[in-house]
Amino acid sequence: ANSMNQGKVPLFEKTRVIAVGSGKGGVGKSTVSANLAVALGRLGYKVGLIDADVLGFSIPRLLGIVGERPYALDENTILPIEKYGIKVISMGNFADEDTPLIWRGPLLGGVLEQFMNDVYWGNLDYMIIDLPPGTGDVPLTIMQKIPEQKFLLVTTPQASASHVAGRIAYMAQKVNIDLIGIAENMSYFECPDCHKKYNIFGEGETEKLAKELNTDVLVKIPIEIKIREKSDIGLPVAFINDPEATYYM
Amino acid sequence: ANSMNQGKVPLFEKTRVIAVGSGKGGVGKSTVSANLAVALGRLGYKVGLIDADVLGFSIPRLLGIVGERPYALDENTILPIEKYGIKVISMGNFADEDTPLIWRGPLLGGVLEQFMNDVYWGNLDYMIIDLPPGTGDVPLTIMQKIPEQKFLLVTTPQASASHVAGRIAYMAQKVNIDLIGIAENMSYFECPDCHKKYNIFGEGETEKLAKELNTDVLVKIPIEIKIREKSDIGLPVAFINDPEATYYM
Ligand SMILES: Nc1ncnc2c1ncn2[C@@H]1O[C@H](COP(=O)(O)OP(=O)(O)O)[C@@H](O)[C@H]1O
Ligand SMILES: Nc1ncnc2c1ncn2[C@@H]1O[C@H](COP(=O)(O)OP(=O)(O)O)[C@@H](O)[C@H]1O
Ligand SMILES: [Zn+2]
Repeated sequence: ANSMNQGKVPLFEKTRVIAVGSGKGGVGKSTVSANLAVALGRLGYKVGLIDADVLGFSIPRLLGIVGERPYALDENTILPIEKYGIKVISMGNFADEDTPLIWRGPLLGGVLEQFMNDVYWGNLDYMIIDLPPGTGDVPLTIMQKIPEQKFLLVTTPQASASHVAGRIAYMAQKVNIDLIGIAENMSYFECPDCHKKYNIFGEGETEKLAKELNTDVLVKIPIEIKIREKSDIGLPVAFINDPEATYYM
Repeated sequence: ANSMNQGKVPLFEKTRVIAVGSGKGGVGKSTVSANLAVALGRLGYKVGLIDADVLGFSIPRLLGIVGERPYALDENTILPIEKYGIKVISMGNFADEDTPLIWRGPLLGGVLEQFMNDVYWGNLDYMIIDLPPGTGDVPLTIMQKIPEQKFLLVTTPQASASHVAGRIAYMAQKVNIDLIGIAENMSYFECPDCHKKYNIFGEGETEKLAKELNTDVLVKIPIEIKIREKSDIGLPVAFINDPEATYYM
């Protein structure tokens, strides 16, 4: 496995690794990861995407690859799945979408080792890692294994969300991982009929968090019915020329 | 500790335990748990609430008890915090809201043991347990320790959400835990100006999931600005006589 991949070190030496995470689930972390990866692919970069949310995997559905099984080159090397111009691997490509994976902490680490060491990625410009929500075993292991990664925090505008979401950014700073910034998702909803804008989940909390973390709010992505519709049919908006795609570029 | 609490067994023998969970985070699980507990309290029941989301705790902010520390009766017994007519315990009452708790799987189990054994709950009619998202160590341990509990699944309407959220319900059924039903949250948004209703996150997927799990959709809670506003200031809507309170009763 390592000979194909020239071992883990070269993979991450030439490759810029961006971990996308949030202390809180359901903020849109996987949607941002998938669209960011596809957007970078459309700009001509060679991009890999690891779905590190081993128990709560959702990347296969967002990219329309539910049920696709990866090919094995030999018993130690697997080929990632290719879709929308990027290379992807997820636990969802080894298990049924509705089956609960009842695993304990130590086993999860083993799967991630394989995603990083036994997948033949080739020479990548970017590797996007969609972290599981929270500050548990997996995000910590990945931060310790790849110290040169950058971290992108995703949150929604609620005060109750930004406090929980922000915890992982404090964790990243404790282990000297650079924070790229914060992507605020579901910032407002514009009524398709009367075009009034509503800050359903509030506003201003993300700016407070950015100040405390000494970083910037990079983008504010509105609640868009089209983003959800396309997610549900496995077509990330970043792949089509729609106006929604610009948030992720 | 056990003498005060007459040990774990009596606590859960007379008490109806409802675990509120979801395979996916950010669906409104903690908001449903907090409001359900407060609503049962207003109906005259003696209610306890355990925030079992040890790393991603959010109950203290939803109930306005951030920073409140529980009293210790002796070195083995702690008193829960009382607010809005219910008794509550959360990791957030032992740690700072913004500090990342960097813990590995086995330590989390120890904290939950303490929440169940070393807290003096008295005689409760209901115990609500707000589970962490996902199908990892903690939900599994709680299901194995309290086999007579009932399980309430919370999801949002998106296809991508219901598949991930549903995984924990399949897990509950595997370990013979009764499923009470499904609470769908953020079902639609009614524009405050033109009063048009939008299924921002789609519809119909929760009914499909309920059919597969052989259970019912108990309630559909709309996206309400007031639910979020009150959550952010620590006042659950179920405690006030507003129309939003009826969803949780
Ligand atoms: N800006 C948005 N507008 C509308 N729906 C969104 C938006 N971002 C995410 N979603 C939807 O919300 C759900 C949760 O997003 P997901 O990326 O799975 O969150 P996480 O990875 O943080 O759990 C998905 O069904 C997705 O389609
Ligand atoms: N029906 C609703 N309408 C508007 N906001 C809601 C609703 N339900 C939950 N929220 C908000 O969404 C955020 C996430 O809810 P939370 O209960 O913390 O989710 P979970 O426990 O599943 O992670 C909270 O800030 C809460 O205020
Ligand atoms: Zn309108």
